[in-house]
Amino acid sequence: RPKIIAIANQKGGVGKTTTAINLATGLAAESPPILLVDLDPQANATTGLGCGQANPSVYEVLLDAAAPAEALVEDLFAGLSLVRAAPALAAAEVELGALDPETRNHSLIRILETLCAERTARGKPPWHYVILDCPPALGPLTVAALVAADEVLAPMQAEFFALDGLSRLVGTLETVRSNLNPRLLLGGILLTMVDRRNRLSEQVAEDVRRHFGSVLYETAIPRNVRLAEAPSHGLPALLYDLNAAGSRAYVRFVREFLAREKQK
Amino acid sequence: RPKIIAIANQKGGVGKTTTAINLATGLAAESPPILLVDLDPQANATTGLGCGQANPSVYEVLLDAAAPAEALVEDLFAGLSLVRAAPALAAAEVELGALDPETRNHSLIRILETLCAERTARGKPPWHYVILDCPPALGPLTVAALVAADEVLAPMQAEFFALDGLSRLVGTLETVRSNLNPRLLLGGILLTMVDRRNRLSEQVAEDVRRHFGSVLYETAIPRNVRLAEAPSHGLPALLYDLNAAGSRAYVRFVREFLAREKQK
Ligand SMILES: Nc1ncnc2c1ncn2[C@@H]1O[C@H](COP(=O)(O)OP(=O)(O)OP(=O)(O)O)[C@@H](O)[C@H]1O
Ligand SMILES: Nc1ncnc2c1ncn2[C@@H]1O[C@H](COP(=O)(O)OP(=O)(O)OP(=O)(O)O)[C@@H](O)[C@H]1O
Ligand SMILES: [Mg+2]
Ligand SMILES: [Mg+2]
Repeated sequence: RPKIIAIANQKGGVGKTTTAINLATGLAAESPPILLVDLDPQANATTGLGCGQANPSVYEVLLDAAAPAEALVEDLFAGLSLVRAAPALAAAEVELGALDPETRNHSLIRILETLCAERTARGKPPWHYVILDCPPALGPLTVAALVAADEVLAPMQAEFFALDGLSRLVGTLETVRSNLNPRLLLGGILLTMVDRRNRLSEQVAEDVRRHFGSVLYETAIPRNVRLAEAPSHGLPALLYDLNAAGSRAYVRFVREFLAREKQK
Repeated sequence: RPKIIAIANQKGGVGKTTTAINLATGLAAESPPILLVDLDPQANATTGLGCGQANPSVYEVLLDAAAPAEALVEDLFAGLSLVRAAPALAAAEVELGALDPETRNHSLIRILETLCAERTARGKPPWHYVILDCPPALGPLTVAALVAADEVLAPMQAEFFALDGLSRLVGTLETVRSNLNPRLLLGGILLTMVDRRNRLSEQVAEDVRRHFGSVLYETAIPRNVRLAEAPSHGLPALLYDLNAAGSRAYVRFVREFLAREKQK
């Protein structure tokens, strides 16, 4: 059974998609094979990997209008497969909301179980990790991801609004753990877009370190324009420019992530 | 009747709240009085103005569990009133979704009409502008804001994912205009967190100017850490540090906004 990691934070623009893409790509190199699932109606992970927004997407699959395999793009890059999103997914937040809670909350985990079983039936090695890229909200899509996940990785900008939102994210994890998914853990917090030169970044990082201790990853991702350029070329930064400061930081992060996995 | 401006963009972290707070504050100085409505479950506009997250908030009001006046904080700053949000609002996306479309889509405009009538009944001058801060999604809360609005102001980072999302935002405006609110216009696009030194910013800005022409504001807001520091002091940047590069840019933007208003 693969380990399922939800990349979640309801604060917008904190680097969820950039982290999901580069963690999935780094793990595909170090510990393949990997599956990345795009659960955001913006479909940024799908576009950022150069994949067109074709139908059916995870939207039709969640609402039982298509088979899971129809939204799967296998081996988009070596060792990396993708379940693509599409803008229609915006309707899923409301449509999932209309389902009974049991069906709604377990809609994603059922899909992942089907995809894993079908992959084994085709004689392919099981995915080691499944990475879930979540939208900037704590609505039905993110809750379904938290029900499916073994752990949550929360990217976070070192800024006031992001810090303010962290306690609500942790509160939601607690609620999901006690009611829906007892194995869910906060796997880690990753500081992103860090600008060492500014005092605010340092103050917020200090605050997070005091509250969360070793949950905070040692590696921090610096602000680096090459990370923002990569998606316009349809490539993960690790493939677009491996020598950029941002890519080297994501390589360090993937190594730190795997070191933590070994300790568990 | 006040003019209603929705600050909307489903892309997360593009500066919606920072723009909503500083536009509202600038207008409160130049053309008071102003009402700011926080429609985001993150309640960043509420916290960013130093207002505690008390109940009832706009959440209870939207679901008819409280009177609109109970969520109103009058004259938080000179000439600026706020309808506060709270985290409970996250449930509204699903709960509003369960209402019939007519009730759901007109839930916000009904509240604004009530607040305006009550203000006049108390002998206070009517608000000149109502500014709506939207969450990073195109769900029921944002649609209700688009139904209530006369125009949309779309803050946008000069980056690939933000550009990719702009066409979807414009598509949603078209849909709302033809089905729900015939007077809705795209009032303007405001480039935020611009770093003049990097090529990506310039390329994206060029793209937007080519597609949208004079809809794009001449003023661009530079990346400036003082804008990110202000909310931790519970103050709009214009009051926290008027001389900062970011504040001066927002002052220019407010002047450009008012100049466009005069031309209409
Ligand atoms: N370390 C970084 N340095 C510079 N730019 C970055 C960095 N990480 C991400 N970006 C850029 O910042 C923007 C926001 O990042 P991203 O889209 O990954 O965040 P997100 O949390 O997924 O956003 P959303 O909440 O909309 O889903 C994007 O344009 C991205 O390319
Ligand atoms: N011009 C700027 N320069 C530097 N930092 C900025 C600027 N504008 C906004 N910020 C900071 O960037 C972060 C994102 O901005 P903000 O929260 O206003 O965006 P948003 O679009 O409202 O986000 P969300 O999608 O989560 O609602 C915040 O921490 C904010 O303080
Ligand atoms: Mg994203
Ligand atoms: Mg906001």
